[in-house]
Amino acid sequence: VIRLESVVKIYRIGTVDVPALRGISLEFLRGSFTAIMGPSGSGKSTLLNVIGCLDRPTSGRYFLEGRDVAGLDDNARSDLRLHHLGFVFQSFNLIPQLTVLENVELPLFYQDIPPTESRQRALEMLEMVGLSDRTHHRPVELSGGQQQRAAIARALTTNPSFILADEPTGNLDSATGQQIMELLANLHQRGRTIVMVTHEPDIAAWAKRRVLMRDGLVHAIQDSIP
Amino acid sequence: VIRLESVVKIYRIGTVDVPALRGISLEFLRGSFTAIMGPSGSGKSTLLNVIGCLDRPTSGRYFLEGRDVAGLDDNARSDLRLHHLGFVFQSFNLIPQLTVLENVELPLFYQDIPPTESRQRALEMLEMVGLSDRTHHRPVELSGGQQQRAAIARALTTNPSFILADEPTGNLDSATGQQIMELLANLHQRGRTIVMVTHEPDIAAWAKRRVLMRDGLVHAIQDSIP
Ligand SMILES: Nc1ncnc2c1ncn2[C@@H]1O[C@H](COP(=O)(O)OP(=O)(O)OP(=O)(O)O)[C@@H](O)[C@H]1O
Ligand SMILES: Nc1ncnc2c1ncn2[C@@H]1O[C@H](COP(=O)(O)OP(=O)(O)OP(=O)(O)O)[C@@H](O)[C@H]1O
Ligand SMILES: [Mg+2]
Ligand SMILES: [Mg+2]
Repeated sequence: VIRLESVVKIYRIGTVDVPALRGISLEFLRGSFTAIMGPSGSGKSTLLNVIGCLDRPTSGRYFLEGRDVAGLDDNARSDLRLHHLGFVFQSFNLIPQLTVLENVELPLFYQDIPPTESRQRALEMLEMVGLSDRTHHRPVELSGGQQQRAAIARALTTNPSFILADEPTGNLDSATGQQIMELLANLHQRGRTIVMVTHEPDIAAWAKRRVLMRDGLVHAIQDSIP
Repeated sequence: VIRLESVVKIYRIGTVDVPALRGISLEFLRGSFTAIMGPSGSGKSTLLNVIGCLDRPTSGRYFLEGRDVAGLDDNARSDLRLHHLGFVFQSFNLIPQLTVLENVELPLFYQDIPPTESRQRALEMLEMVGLSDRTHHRPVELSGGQQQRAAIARALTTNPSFILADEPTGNLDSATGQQIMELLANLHQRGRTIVMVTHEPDIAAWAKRRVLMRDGLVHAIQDSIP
């Protein structure tokens, strides 16, 4: 269960305040599949960053499985991210100097999984997203959609219970996008909790609930028609 | 007029050859508006890079307004890009250390336009894409869609006769995406030649012709139903 209470996030640029989140109260039940939509700049990525413990709220409270997360120190948060959260970034965030395979293995390496086992696991994930023939490429040698799929593979490699995906199909053609959504739907059916930001209604349709943001606030919540 | 004859592009990764383009012959008439679609990895960005003189073909010929471009040296190609081509990159390619305004002004600066005039022009473009209140932000302080719009503003700032856009709405919500497409349609009506890569059929519908790629080749060409 993920619970946010009156979460506010204000960025300070010089003397200007940018209120990215203006008071978000939301709950995500275990095993739920939620899509977050809204205009560019409405706070979707910021919300996901707070949920993913990548960013601290300016005020408000954030509970992850009952624990007050905002209060934890950086090491504890980093630990949470490593063991429970899989994050697909809007701009991929692959490490340029490492190959695709090394990028996907990295979280397992940090979890102290033995090298042969993490290599095996990473190769399985890369096969799942259709990148088996690109394992020794570096990110700059990949197409936009291939980089996106590598980022997805990396997020899923630790088999996390929470999957946070920011525009996971933004650079994918419809067919490949469908494959990725089937993968996510499958993980959802096996009990994972998924929060996905998307601007495409066809992709949002895969989720069971839609949260619409506007100007740093929750504007509406729609339960999908079964 | 843009003409490609049997253009081949092979990337070499160590000992492996990746044939990104396997023989492309295509023509783009002056004032045309073409959408390029196709699966992830099919060669769309590579094709756009060749057209935009950012990459040289391995073999084949490329004529821009009648001139054999592939034969030109780097300075001549760089000059072509600066004065005739506006390029919106799939991954934005904004300079992290510069503000949005400085990023958008940069091409004008390279054209030796006086500072007051280039600042004015850049501000106009930023207003057109809805970023007037983000001019002093740095790219990392922007949302994904805001970065995309800054990249679009920068491409259009020199009023280029050829606009090459790689997934220009990939990170934009539907409403903002429509605004950007109206902007491009307007430029097209005023005589610009536009080549746009997209994976979204709704966006491709704004173009007058659709080129479908598959595995580094042109698979089909569809003229749009008027
Ligand atoms: N710099 C590079 N070095 C090596 N291989 C490359 C390089 N750039 C692209 N490739 C390869 O060339 C192929 C075509 O890439 P390209 O970026 O043109 O695809 P795309 O159609 O734009 O895909 P997407 O829709 O995913 O953006 C891909 O298989 C990719 O791995
Ligand atoms: N690091 C930062 N510093 C300052 N301002 C920021 C920062 N990150 C985001 N912002 C601002 O916060 C607002 C919300 O950004 P956010 O990235 O959450 O939007 P978004 O809904 O994900 O947009 P998009 O759909 O374009 O990706 C934006 O107006 C942006 O300018
Ligand atoms: Mg975002
Ligand atoms: Mg591409």
